[in-house]
Amino acid sequence: KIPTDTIKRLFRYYRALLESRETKVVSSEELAKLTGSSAAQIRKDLTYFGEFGTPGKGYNVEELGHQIKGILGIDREWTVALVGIGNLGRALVPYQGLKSEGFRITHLFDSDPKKIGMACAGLKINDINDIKLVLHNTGTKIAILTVPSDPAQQVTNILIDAGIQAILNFAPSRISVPPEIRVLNIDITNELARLSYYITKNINS
Amino acid sequence: KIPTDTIKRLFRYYRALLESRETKVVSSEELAKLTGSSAAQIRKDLTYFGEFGTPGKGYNVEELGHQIKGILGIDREWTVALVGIGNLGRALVPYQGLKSEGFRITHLFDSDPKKIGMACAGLKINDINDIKLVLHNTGTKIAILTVPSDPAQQVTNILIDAGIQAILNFAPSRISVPPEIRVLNIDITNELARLSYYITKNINS
Ligand SMILES: NC(=O)c1ccc[n+]([C@@H]2O[C@H](COP(=O)([O-])OP(=O)(O)OC[C@H]3O[C@@H](n4cnc5c(N)ncnc54)[C@H](O)[C@@H]3O)[C@@H](O)[C@H]2O)c1
Ligand SMILES: NC(=O)c1ccc[n+]([C@@H]2O[C@H](COP(=O)([O-])OP(=O)(O)OC[C@H]3O[C@@H](n4cnc5c(N)ncnc54)[C@H](O)[C@@H]3O)[C@@H](O)[C@H]2O)c1
Repeated sequence: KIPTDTIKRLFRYYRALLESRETKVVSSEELAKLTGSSAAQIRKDLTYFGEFGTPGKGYNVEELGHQIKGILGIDREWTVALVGIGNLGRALVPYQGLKSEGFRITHLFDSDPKKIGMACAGLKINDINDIKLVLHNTGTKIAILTVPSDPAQQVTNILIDAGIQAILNFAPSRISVPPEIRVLNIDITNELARLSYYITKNINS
Repeated sequence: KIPTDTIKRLFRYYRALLESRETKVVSSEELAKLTGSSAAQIRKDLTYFGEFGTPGKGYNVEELGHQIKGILGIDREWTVALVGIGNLGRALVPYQGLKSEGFRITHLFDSDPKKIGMACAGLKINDINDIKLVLHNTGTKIAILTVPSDPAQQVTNILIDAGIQAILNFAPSRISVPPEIRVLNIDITNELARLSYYITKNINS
């Protein structure tokens, strides 16, 4: 089983390779400088996925970038549903950073009658109750959840019923899903609490 | 040295304790159900910080919550500077979820002359070049960075010079800082790439 942290680092290696597009070959030491991981960590992470590069010669930038894209599944386009077009949801819809890696927010959903039927960054806001119909045959498997905590679990159940297999959850509450469904949580308050822990630790030591 | 993942989980235990405020005592098994960690992991994590609870009896909800707040440093108020009042920055300013844990966004900065002097959610947008003056004697140590990738490093250097010790960075580029400064990165595209990895893996297996 491949460690979670290896997958997290993989994307960072990919970003670093994108930034080195002018060079043909890059060593693990050079990649280490660009990503903050150690050269040994990079070599170890890549061995989980096969033989890359030539020992002593480094990695072919274009080839390794291509291989990592395949491993991560970002060599194709993913349509993404976004549920909850409030303060945060509205900021995510127009974000170009997702498009460059193949993630396109294509379907918006909300439960507020005042928002349903309106447009946000050129996309129509659909009624969450119509999600099964709207997503039917679109092949949409990923959803971003930017609803409040209270309805988060109920909305999650609706998403899974509509064929969603992976959810990026911004609500600060835990959502439970069957084992074949993947959830990643982004909790900004938790990140700030980690920062306050480190500052407090520095002060106390 | 306490593992990073332990600190991440600590905040989740804290949130679970908040949700169990009506009960007096909670066992590690009950906390496990609420947080998704195992009971053994919870006990192990807490031993890094001292003796909590009574074996066989569980943990006093109020007392443990109070102790975790102290460890994380969220038993006090932190003023937070936010730099880059664009699409994302504007969504974060009014977010009430931060206030409830003691994080108050109090100072806004941008470099766009059209934005400087305007207000966002009742707060004035200051010129980033005045940050040392504006933050002087405010005790602000934490900053949220929502500027584009290109100026991210330069803005980081300005923040450190103005006394910031910890940064929550949303720009998808690596910022380098001296060892005593803490940076946490939130990269939404990386999270989506992790989700596409898991879906692709499921399809292939
Ligand atoms: N605003 C932020 O900066 C921020 C930051 C971090 C996390 N969050 C979290 O993200 C979530 C959204 O925050 P926000 O500030 O955008 O809130 P918001 O209240 O502005 O927006 C929430 C949206 O969800 C919709 N909604 C509510 N119930 C729904 C349902 N059952 N089905 C579909 N849509 C539904 C509402 O109509 C609204 O449009 C919250 O859980 C919040 O804690 C927000
Ligand atoms: N919008 C999103 O949903 C989203 C999601 C994830 C990550 N991000 C990242 O967050 C950052 C902000 O994204 P956005 O969509 O809000 O961009 P934006 O262009 O809407 O806003 C950026 C803001 O930063 C300001 N700025 C630029 N240079 C500055 C400097 N030197 N000093 C101070 N302020 C400066 C600009 O004037 C502008 O107000 C980007 O790095 C982006 O990749 C955005």
